[in-house]
Amino acid sequence: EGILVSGATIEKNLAKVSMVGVDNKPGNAAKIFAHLAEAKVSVNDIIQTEVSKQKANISFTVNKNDFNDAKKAVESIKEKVGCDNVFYRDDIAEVSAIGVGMRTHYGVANMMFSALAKEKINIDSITTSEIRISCLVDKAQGDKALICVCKTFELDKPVNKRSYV
Amino acid sequence: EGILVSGATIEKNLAKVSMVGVDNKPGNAAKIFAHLAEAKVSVNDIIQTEVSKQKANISFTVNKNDFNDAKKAVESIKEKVGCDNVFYRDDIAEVSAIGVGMRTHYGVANMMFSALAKEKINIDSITTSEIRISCLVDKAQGDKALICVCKTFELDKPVNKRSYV
Ligand SMILES: C[C@@H](O)[C@H](N)C(=O)O
Ligand SMILES: C[C@@H](O)[C@H](N)C(=O)O
Repeated sequence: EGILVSGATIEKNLAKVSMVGVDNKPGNAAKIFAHLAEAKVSVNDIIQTEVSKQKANISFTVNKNDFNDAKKAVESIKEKVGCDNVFYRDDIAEVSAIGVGMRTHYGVANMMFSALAKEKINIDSITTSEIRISCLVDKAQGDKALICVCKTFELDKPVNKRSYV
Repeated sequence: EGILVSGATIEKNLAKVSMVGVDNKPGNAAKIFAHLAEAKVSVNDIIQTEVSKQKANISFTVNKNDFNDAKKAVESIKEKVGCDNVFYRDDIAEVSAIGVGMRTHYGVANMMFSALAKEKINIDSITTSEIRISCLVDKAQGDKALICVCKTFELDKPVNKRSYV
């Protein structure tokens, strides 16, 4: 079964909230996202990594127009969930490689990360699913990252002429 | 458009590697995953959160049978990417709610997190996509978490009888 990356996308109308060091105990994620739902903030991707038994980092992206509401909601809940630090960024772009069977192919992630590395593009966050691999990069490097992904997966060529399938 | 969660799954044959405090500069993600690819380790979900301009946390899940190879590969690369600390867990289970149009519905994430919170189930990591919301939980709570998700989204009832669509 070949790796078939069928497309690449870029989303620039995004902002990211990163909550560093949230208390890693039941109920805290629910509190944060209930607060955001009450503020009618529609959340895109949610990413949480565990830092230790005691702490976790939660970050999520929102539409730019929801950014101020998201900030207000997070500022009012951060103490209740023991969050050490929050930082906000709206200078980001999400570049994704889209395809089928992506998850089991470490090849795709590998190709994408090394292609961005060659172009000296920093990867701010990563999230993967069955159908896509998404990297948040600095907005100033968004277009360069998109072109880099298109070239890496030879998206300008017809499927039967690509060398990596 | 209603929220349609069409199913819930659990995956127990997983292990997780968490790299805390990797230097946040271009090329480091590529080094880690190239190393894993060389060791023929097939990576499932990859999650990276940005901790600051200087540091990022990268975690990923692998099949249990790849766990030892993953550990070896990570131990040999962690210094080269400035990683502060690595921890490994094989006592985890991934519980997912599957459906269409998940991403734009903060309602689904909200319902899932608060349902797990009510059952006092800790969420270790989170990753979302267009078609699923996945939480890693302690393996001992995996079955309880799966039942909790099925109940929350009324998966035992026919679609036209569910109260949350
Ligand atoms: C950090 C947060 O996700 C917490 N572990 C919870 O279960 O809600
Ligand atoms: C942490 C790692 O992802 C780094 N930012 C990179 O671009 O590779």
